[in-house]
Amino acid sequence: GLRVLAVANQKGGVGKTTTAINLGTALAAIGEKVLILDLDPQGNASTGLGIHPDSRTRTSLDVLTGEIGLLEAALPTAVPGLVIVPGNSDLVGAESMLGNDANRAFRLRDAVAKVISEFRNRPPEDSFNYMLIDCPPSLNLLTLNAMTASHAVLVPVQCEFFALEGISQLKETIDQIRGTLNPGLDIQGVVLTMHDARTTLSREVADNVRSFFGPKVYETVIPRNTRVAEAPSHGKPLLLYDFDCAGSQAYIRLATEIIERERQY
Amino acid sequence: GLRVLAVANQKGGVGKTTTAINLGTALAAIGEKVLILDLDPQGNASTGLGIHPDSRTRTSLDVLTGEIGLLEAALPTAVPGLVIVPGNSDLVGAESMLGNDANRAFRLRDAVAKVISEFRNRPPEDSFNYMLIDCPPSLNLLTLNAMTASHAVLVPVQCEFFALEGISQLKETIDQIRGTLNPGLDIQGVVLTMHDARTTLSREVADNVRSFFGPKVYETVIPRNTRVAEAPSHGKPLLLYDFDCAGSQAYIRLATEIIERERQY
Ligand SMILES: Nc1ncnc2c1ncn2[C@@H]1O[C@H](COP(=O)(O)OP(=O)(O)OP(=O)(O)O)[C@@H](O)[C@H]1O
Ligand SMILES: Nc1ncnc2c1ncn2[C@@H]1O[C@H](COP(=O)(O)OP(=O)(O)OP(=O)(O)O)[C@@H](O)[C@H]1O
Ligand SMILES: [Mg+2]
Ligand SMILES: [Mg+2]
Repeated sequence: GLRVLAVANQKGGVGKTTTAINLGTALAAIGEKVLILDLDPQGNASTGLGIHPDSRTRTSLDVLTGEIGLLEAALPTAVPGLVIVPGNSDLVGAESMLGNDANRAFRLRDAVAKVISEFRNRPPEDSFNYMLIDCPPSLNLLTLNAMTASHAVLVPVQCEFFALEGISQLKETIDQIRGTLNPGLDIQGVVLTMHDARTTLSREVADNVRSFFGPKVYETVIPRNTRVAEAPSHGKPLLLYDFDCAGSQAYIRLATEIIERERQY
Repeated sequence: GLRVLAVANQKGGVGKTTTAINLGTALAAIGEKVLILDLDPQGNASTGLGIHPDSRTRTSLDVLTGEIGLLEAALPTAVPGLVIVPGNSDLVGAESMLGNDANRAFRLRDAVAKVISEFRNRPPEDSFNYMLIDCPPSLNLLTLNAMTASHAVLVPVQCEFFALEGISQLKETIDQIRGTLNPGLDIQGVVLTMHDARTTLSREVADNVRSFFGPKVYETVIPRNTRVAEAPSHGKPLLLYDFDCAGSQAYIRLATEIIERERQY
């Protein structure tokens, strides 16, 4: 069946988009069928996968408002087996458009339920078995939609001090949503990003995160690696830009680790 | 008179908090009196200035709701001449608390107007002449309050590709607010952060930002420097943690450049 993962952390710049793009690419490379949903008004995930702003005529906002379904909105990428529902600044209007609708927190969940029922009537190549949602850096209506639509949350944590502050707030938010809006929601895992083995700071933060989240923290740690930051300027995921670099290899290991964990569910 | 600057950029992790803390410290070191307002629910600016979570009994949320004034909420820091109105996760509730209040976008502007009128009845040591507002990474009600309360916006832009995407959206937002809510609002300047002179990516992004913003971009560029990321884990601003490092020296130059620009107003 379909597994939906929200890639979320309200701290900015921790590697949410980079993880959604490159984990998605690595899962597709291993043979999974992946849909990425770009729920950030910056549209960074769409840009990082080479989707030109002019071809974002249908976006994740249209899926939230119910105008179109996930499959109709999805665009192919340069990666076989990976499609994306693009995002752009129209998403800034989501809160006012969905305004006082009682169902506003469940719009995405409903779109996911709809596509699952459609899978039965469509050929296998039209379906997907992983959906990764790239969330904006805040706990707003967009991230709430992602959390109510997801089976689990994948939390990137940058190996720097400020990134530690928000993790207890994020955990509380997830616990709250599990108690009210989405009873199955759990943390799939925590991935340490931009780890610089040369600095004490990285090691201290990594130790802190492991003592807070325990076995939820993936073994795989994503190193700080300039190639990772260069890839988006070429409109390519890292694995296509430089397959052999430390960043690509780490995301491939992460994909394998996630698939193993998913088997336990 | 008082100059109010919003430190804003909806892209996450670009150095907003780091700039608010260290520019604030550098301005105070030069002899200015500075108040930092922490408007981010993560409360990173408060932590970076050594304010323990337990002493944030009054926060910027209380100023927004009108319960207390800016001077009553301000706490001293380890830096003479620098005070801070702390922030914490209570700020997540701002949108629902201010809900349908017609004045909800102007709460902070009103608090600033109030404190200016109080300056006349108070001794000089109680006043301040710079207010820096550390904004969260989104264009929400908190950032809107900052923009309507400010004379100008100081925009940190990280020298990485994804940071380029949001700058035209941010410029549009500032233009919109100038046209409707705050006729005087302008961009004070754009500061390039985490610049790594060894990489082509940094140089390309810097060139791009200069061609987009022209003379608004400060001469001073903040280099990527591990000491900058280490300082918050000691609860100290960079200038107290390591005055001689490249990061501190850059923030001191930035403070001088800003004071010179402010003279032209
Ligand atoms: N492992 C890494 N090594 C080096 N740079 C990285 C790495 N991971 C991410 N980056 C860079 O760090 C910056 C922040 O990453 P990214 O934009 O993915 O974070 P984000 O959490 O999605 O940010 P936002 O909160 O704005 O959505 C980007 O410029 C990205 O290219
Ligand atoms: N010049 C620099 N060199 C090295 N690291 C830096 C520099 N400036 C900021 N950092 C680090 O980069 C990370 C992001 O910076 P910071 O938290 O100030 O950004 P922000 O824009 O306030 O993030 P948010 O969007 O979450 O509010 C922090 O860990 C910070 O310590
Ligand atoms: Mg992102
Ligand atoms: Mg910040």
